[in-house]
This record gives sequence, C-alpha cells and structure tokens, in this order.
Amino acid sequence: SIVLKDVYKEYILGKTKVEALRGVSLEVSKSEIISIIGPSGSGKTTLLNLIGCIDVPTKGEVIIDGENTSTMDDDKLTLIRRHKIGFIFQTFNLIPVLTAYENVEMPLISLGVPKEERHRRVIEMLDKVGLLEFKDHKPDELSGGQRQRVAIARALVINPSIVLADEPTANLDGETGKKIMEIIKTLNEEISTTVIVATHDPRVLQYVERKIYLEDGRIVREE
Amino acid sequence: SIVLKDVYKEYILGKTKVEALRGVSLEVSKSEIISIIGPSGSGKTTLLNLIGCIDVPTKGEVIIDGENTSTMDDDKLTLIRRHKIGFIFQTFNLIPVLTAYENVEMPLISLGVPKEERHRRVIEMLDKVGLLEFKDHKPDELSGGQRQRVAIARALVINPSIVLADEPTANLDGETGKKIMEIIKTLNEEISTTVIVATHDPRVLQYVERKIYLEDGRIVREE
Ligand SMILES: Nc1ncnc2c1ncn2[C@@H]1O[C@H](COP(=O)(O)OP(=O)(O)OP(=O)(O)O)[C@@H](O)[C@H]1O
Ligand SMILES: Nc1ncnc2c1ncn2[C@@H]1O[C@H](COP(=O)(O)OP(=O)(O)OP(=O)(O)O)[C@@H](O)[C@H]1O
Ligand SMILES: [Mg+2]
Ligand SMILES: [Mg+2]
Repeated sequence: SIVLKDVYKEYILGKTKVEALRGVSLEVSKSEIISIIGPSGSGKTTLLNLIGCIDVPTKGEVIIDGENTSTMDDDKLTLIRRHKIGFIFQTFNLIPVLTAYENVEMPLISLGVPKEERHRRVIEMLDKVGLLEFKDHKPDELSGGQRQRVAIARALVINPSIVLADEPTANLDGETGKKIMEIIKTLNEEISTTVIVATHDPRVLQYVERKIYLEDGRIVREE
Repeated sequence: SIVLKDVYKEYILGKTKVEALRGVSLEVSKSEIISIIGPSGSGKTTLLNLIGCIDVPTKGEVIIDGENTSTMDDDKLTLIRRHKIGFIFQTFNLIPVLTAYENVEMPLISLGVPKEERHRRVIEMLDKVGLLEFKDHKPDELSGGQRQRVAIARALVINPSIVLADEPTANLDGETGKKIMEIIKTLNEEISTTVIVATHDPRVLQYVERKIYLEDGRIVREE
C-alpha cells in the first residue's frame, strides 16, 4: 500500500519558490487502480516522482508498504525502486546507445535474472507491446509511440508490485493505447499490482477504479 | 500550397530496410487545416519531416509553394524552414541551457527581428500559451505539458505561413489543448496559415477540415 501524509514539494529557482505540491494526503490500497487527473503543471509528475522514490518531499511523509521513504538513504531507495516499482516516465528516459531489446532487458540484469529467463521475458514483453519487429532499433530509430512502448515494456518486464505510469498513452493511437491498458489490467488481476496513472486521456479512465483530481499542487476532488 | 508526388522514405538499419513511406501523394491548398491520422509507427512524423524540409525523400517530390525541395541544397532548405515553417516537434527539441523565453526568442533572432519587437512578441506568445509565469524556467524546470507549450510558442511566434504540428496536445489536458488549437485556428483565419497536424487526439479533430489516414506508410483513406 502507499500512504502520503501532508506532503509538500518545493523547487527553488533563483529567488523564486515554486510550490509544486501543497499538502497532499492520499492512501492507495494494494491492487487498486487509480488515476491522477489535472491540468498541465498541476503536480502529477512531481507526485509520481515522490511515490516512486525518485525524489523526496520538502515536508511530510511518503510510506511504501509500511516503510517511511522520506528519511531513507539513497541505497535503500534504490532497492525499493529496483524491486517494487515499474515507472513509466513521461519523457521515457531510454538509454540512447542501447537497442529496444537492451533497454527492456536492463532492469532484469539489475535484479540478477539469469540470461535465458531474461531473453524469454524480454521477447514476450516486446511482443505484447507490438515491438518484436523493432527490437534491434535504437531510440532514435523509433517513432515517438514506439519509444513510449519501450519505456512501458521496460517498466512492466520486472512484474512490479507498483506501476507508476506518467501519461503512458500520450503518444499512442486509440488501439495501441487500449492494448497497453489491457496489459496493465492483466498484471493487476494476476499479481495484484497497484497502479497509479497520471493521465489526460479519457480512454485510460475506463480502466480506473478511483480518480484523484489535482489542481495547483492540491487534491481538489476524489471520485 | 504543398504537393507530394509519389513520395518514398526508406531507412537502412544494418542489413534491414524500413520503408517508412511507400508512395504517398498529397495536395494541401493554402490556408487548409488538415490532419494526418494513423497508428503508432505508420509514418506521420516521417511525412511531416519531409514537408518541413528536415529530411529528403528517398524517391518522389516534395513541392512547397511551387519549389521542388527534394533537390535543394541545405542552405536553401534552411531558408525555407526559417521563413515559412513553424514546426512543433513530437519530442519538442528545446535547447536545455536556454530558458523558456530564450527558446521562444531564438527563431526571431535568426530572422533579424529587432530587440524591442522580439521582446513584445515573445511575451505575447508566452502569455497566450499560459506560460508567462514560467518564462525564466529552463526545460528541466518545467512540466511535460509546459515544455510542449514552449515548443508550440516557439513555432508560432514567427507567424509562419505553414504550421506542422506533430502531436501538439499529447501532453496537455483538454482545456489547455483547446487553448492551443484556438491559437492555431486564429493564425489560420488572420494570416491564412496552412496547418498540418499529426494527432491521436479526437479533440483536435474538431478544428480540422480534412482528414488523411495513414497506415504502414500509405494513405489508405481521406475524408
Ligand atoms: N532512423 C530510423 N531508422 C530506422 N527506422 C526508423 C527511423 N526513424 C523511424 N523509423 C521507423 O519508421 C516508421 C515510421 O516512423 P514515424 O516516426 O514516422 O511514425 P509515426 O506515425 O510518427 O508514429 P508515432 O505515432 O508513434 O509517433 C516506424 O516504424 C519507425 O520504427
Ligand atoms: N526543477 C524544477 N524547478 C522549478 N519548478 C519546477 C521544477 N520541476 C517542476 N517544476 C514546476 O512544478 C510544477 C508541477 O510540475 P509537474 O511536472 O509535476 O506537473 P504535471 O502535472 O506533471 O504537468 P504536465 O501535465 O504538464 O506533465 C510546474 O508548474 C513546474 O513548472
Ligand atoms: Mg507531467
Ligand atoms: Mg510520430
């Protein structure tokens, strides 16, 4: 489960202060599928980065499966990220010198998965997102939506217990976007993966059980 | 006007050949607003890159306002891009060391616009896309949708005669996306700008007069 207690995140820019999150409290139970909805700049990515242990709050607590991450050291945070969290980044963050195959394989190498099993799982995941034909392309030899699908495949290949998806269908047509949500839904049904999706895409919302509305760094509504 | 005559684009990847466009013919009249629709990987970005003189076809001709660009040298292509074309890239292509203000200002500097007029036009455009408050942020200090809006502002600030928009609302919520399309529509009404939008977003399509459907590098339907 994931608990946020009165979380603040500030960025300092020269003399100005940007308050990206202002007192966010939230509870997400194991195997829930929820979405974070809100205007551009409202704090969705910042919120996901805190839950994903990529960043730490200025104030308040982020508690993942009973552990308070806001006071952990970098090594501990790295372990949580590597083992529990599949993060689909808004800007993909692919490694430019590696092929699609190698990008997807990387987290399995970090987890010490043996070579044969890595190969089987990477091929299966690339096939699921429709990229088998493009496995040897580097990111700059792929379309925008193909890069997005490499980022998705890389996040999901570890069978994570938490998926954080930052606008995962932004560059995908309706059909392909639906295929991705079906994969995520199946993960949720088969291994109880908790899913938090930041999205502007109304088609994603049909898969979501609870909606959290963010505006100017605050939760303004839940349904 | 824009004319494509039997255009092919091939990429060579080691021993394999990727046929991104396979015999595309298209005519777009001055001040038309058209969209290119199609699945991820179908060739939309490749098509826009050819029209935008960022790349040249493997076969066939691209004719912009009566001039055949497929046989021009780089200097001539650069002149056309700088003076006529406002390109909103799918991957934004912002300069990381420049602020939002400076990124938007760059094309006006290239065109020799005097300092006072540059300032007035950059401020006006940043205001229109809702980013005035963020003008001194660098790209890594902006949200995904804010970066997208800097890319949009930079493309439109030159009052281009042709706008090529590659999924311009991918990272924007409905309200902000609508604001952007209104700006583009106004440009079309006031200075007869020709607009070609590659998009997956159904909300963009309400602004479009003609739809071109692309699949596997071919036009399969027009409406
Ligand atoms: N440099 C390259 N080398 C090899 N193949 C490439 C290269 N660039 C693009 N491709 C391939 O060409 C095809 C068309 O790519 P393009 O970027 O035009 O698609 P798209 O319609 O814009 O897709 P999306 O909606 O995902 O952005 C894709 O299958 C892609 O893998
Ligand atoms: N490093 C930074 N320095 C200063 N301000 C920042 C920084 N990173 C983000 N911000 C600001 O924090 C606010 C929230 O950003 P965030 O990326 O969380 O928004 P978002 O909801 O994901 O937006 P979008 O839908 O456009 O992706 C924005 O106004 C942004 O400009
Ligand atoms: Mg974001
Ligand atoms: Mg594209």
